[in-house]
Amino acid sequence: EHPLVMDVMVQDVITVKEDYNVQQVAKTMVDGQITHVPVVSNEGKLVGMLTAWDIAKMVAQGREALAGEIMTRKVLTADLDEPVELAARKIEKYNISALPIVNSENRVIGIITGDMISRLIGRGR
Amino acid sequence: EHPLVMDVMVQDVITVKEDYNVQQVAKTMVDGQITHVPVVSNEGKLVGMLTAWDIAKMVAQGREALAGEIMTRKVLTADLDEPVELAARKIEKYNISALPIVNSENRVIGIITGDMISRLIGRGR
Ligand SMILES: C[S@@+](CC[C@H](N)C(=O)[O-])C[C@H]1O[C@@H](n2cnc3c(N)ncnc32)[C@H](O)[C@@H]1O
Ligand SMILES: C[S@@+](CC[C@H](N)C(=O)[O-])C[C@H]1O[C@@H](n2cnc3c(N)ncnc32)[C@H](O)[C@@H]1O
Repeated sequence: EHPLVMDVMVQDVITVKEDYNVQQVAKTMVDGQITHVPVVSNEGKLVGMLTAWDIAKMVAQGREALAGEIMTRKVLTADLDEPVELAARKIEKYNISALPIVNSENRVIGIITGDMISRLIGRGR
Repeated sequence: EHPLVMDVMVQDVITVKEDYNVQQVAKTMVDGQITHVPVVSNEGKLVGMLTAWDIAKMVAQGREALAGEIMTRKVLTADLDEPVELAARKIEKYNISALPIVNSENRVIGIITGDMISRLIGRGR
């Protein structure tokens, strides 16, 4: 009855690299119908987070930049064996909508979003 | 034990008008730290929906346009007395993240998002 992050997260995570420009990041979101993309280094390690909201911020400021320049660097993550309730509280507390899951080598192995957690409610828990 | 949309939605809904340009829509999202804005007519009636994903789409295509030209016109909504479970299923089925609530005159009186619904899980239902 107490689902864990590993039971709800998706494992095929769409990511972007630091040298992507805003248009490439936006294309990645549109093609994937997603709004949250972890930014990874060439070795696949998590280095930042970008959302459609960050793209909106670039548009609002009329700026152009690379993913590495606009990403959020202090990324909040979730653990595989963390109760979903805890992940949901983190999402609420920090007003974010997604938490990547990384392994011991800091590689992205999953992502959980507020929308995925809300599905538990849709399925009667 | 069976929360209704009215128990979870927020009532102070930030909206945009059809004649806003993409930069004004983006500024509204950034200032409000939100990613979903219903589009309303001059009389305040719901005419469309715009999300940060739609902004990303404009960036991906290198286009400029007015809110009224890029908004989604067939807007899925929720009812005040609708069980949250039902709203959560709609969000999952259509891969969207927010449902506006309108009154009998089609004015926007609230909005519920997947993130708000996921908070119920964070609070142990
Ligand atoms: C404060 S939220 C508000 C809008 C919306 N809730 C969202 O997550 O996009 C937007 C900011 O949070 C950052 N963000 C999103 N997920 C994050 C995470 N897991 N860790 C750190 N920052 C994150 C984004 O990079 C963006 O700058
Ligand atoms: C298919 S979703 C995928 C990304 C993400 N889930 C989101 O909602 O932004 C994005 C599209 O859904 C549309 N959309 C979002 N909420 C909607 C709603 N309540 N009714 C109709 N369309 C909606 C947006 O205008 C956008 O074109």
